[in-house]
Order: sequence, then structure tokens, then C-alpha cells
Amino acid sequence: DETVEAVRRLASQNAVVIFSKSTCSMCHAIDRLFRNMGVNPTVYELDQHPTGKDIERALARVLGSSNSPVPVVFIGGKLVGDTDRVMACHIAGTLVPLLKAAGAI
Amino acid sequence: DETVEAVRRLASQNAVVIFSKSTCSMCHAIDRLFRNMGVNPTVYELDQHPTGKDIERALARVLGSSNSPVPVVFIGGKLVGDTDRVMACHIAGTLVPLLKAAGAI
Ligand SMILES: N[C@@H](CCC(=O)N[C@@H](CS)C(=O)NCC(=O)O)C(=O)O
Ligand SMILES: N[C@@H](CCC(=O)N[C@@H](CS)C(=O)NCC(=O)O)C(=O)O
Ligand code: FES
Repeated sequence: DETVEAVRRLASQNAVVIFSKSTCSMCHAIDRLFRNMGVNPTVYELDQHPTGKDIERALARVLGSSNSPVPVVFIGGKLVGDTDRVMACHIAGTLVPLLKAAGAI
Repeated sequence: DETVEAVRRLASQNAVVIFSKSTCSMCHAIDRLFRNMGVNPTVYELDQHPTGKDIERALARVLGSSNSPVPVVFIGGKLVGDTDRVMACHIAGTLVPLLKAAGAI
């Protein structure tokens, strides 16, 4: 599907990519977490993006679910997941190695 | 103002009142926090409420701000505040006395 392809392309263009909504404070928190680690994430605010609805639909397909909650985090072009997943990796100590391998830090 | 009056009335009708949005996981977390404490909060999901937009405007005026982020928590009819404020009270140990005084636990 062309739109899924487009999202995968966006997700691979930068070391850390966050699909987000500007009104969501949990998305802000994840962005802040990465910045505090010295990362410069690329953030797509889907509520402000011209093709935000298409991206949401494509993300739902990438996630294999009926909807696409935010945030959705990609590192090194690979899907990491939502806030819970990112925090779990951070606590488990697997987030920093992932970021290093992607050249994000 | 009639709408501010209406919101204040809603806020006083139950011991714990949360103005929320159904899509917001931070609002869910605050609701869960209260339920885990044995509280039964009254939750108004503004994105699903027939007069949600009016309530948002009235809350902004009650808060004295230009917008009304969610969640907004009232205990015993009194404004407590947002997630940060509720968590600060919880950590400081002032949340439980507030809830007891309001008959919420
Ligand atoms: N468990 C998920 C929660 C994701 C979630 O519920 N996101 C909300 C915003 S906080 C959402 O996208 N709701 C639907 C919407 O806004 O369209 C996480 O850890 O990030
Ligand atoms: N610091 C506030 C953050 C409140 C906030 O930013 N709420 C967001 C949702 S998480 C919001 O209402 N955004 C505007 C909107 O959804 O209309 C808190 O502790 O609750
Ligand atoms: S919309 Fe409130 S935490 Fe995401």
C-alpha cells in the first residue's frame, strides 16, 4: 500500500521518529525524555499535518490494529511502540543501546 | 455567567468530579488513581458530552485561562486542578484528607 510505504519512508528518514498529536501531554513527555537523553527526535504532529489522517490510517495498518493511538515511536527505522513500550525499554536498559545503534546518541 | 454557574453546579453534585476527554490516557490514569483509592469519580467526557464545547469554555473562565486542558479535577465542589496538581497533593499526603472531608472515601 502506497500510504504504508510513505509512512515507513518517513519512519526511516531519521534516527528517532515520533508520530504524535500536539494536544497530547504524553506525547510531549516522550519527546522530552528523548531530548533529555541528547536525542533530537523528528516529531510529526498528526493533528497539524496536511496528511495526518492518511498517516493515522497507515500507522494502524503498520500496528495491525483498528486504530492508531499516539505516540508511535520508531528508532533506526524500526517500530518500537507506544509510551508504555518505550518506558519499559528505558527501565530495562535496552533503550540506550537501541539509540546508539541508530546513531541517535 | 450561566454556563460557569452550570459547570460549578456539575462540579458540586458529586464528591469527586473529573472533566476529561475519552481519548486522553492521562485522564484515564487520574480516573484509575481515584478508583484504586476506593473513590467513585463522576467523569464528564467533554469530547462526547452534548454541551462539551460550552463546558470547555466555562472551565477556561473558572481556571482564568485562555483554554481548558484536561483533566480538571474538583473535590468537594472545590477546584483542585490538573494531573500535576493532583499528583503533587497525593505525594504531599493532602489528597486523602481532602477526599475524606468530601465524603469520597
Ligand atoms: N498505552 C498507550 C496509550 C496510547 C493512547 O491511549 N493514546 C491516546 C492519547 S493519550 C490516543 O491516541 N487516543 C486516540 C486519539 O487521540 O485519537 C501508550 O502507552 O502510549
Ligand atoms: N499539566 C497538565 C497538562 C494538561 C494537558 O496538556 N492536557 C492535554 C491533554 S493531555 C489537553 O487538554 N490538550 C488540549 C486538548 O486536548 O484540547 C496536567 O497536569 O494535566
Ligand atoms: S491526550 Fe492526554 S495524555 Fe495523550
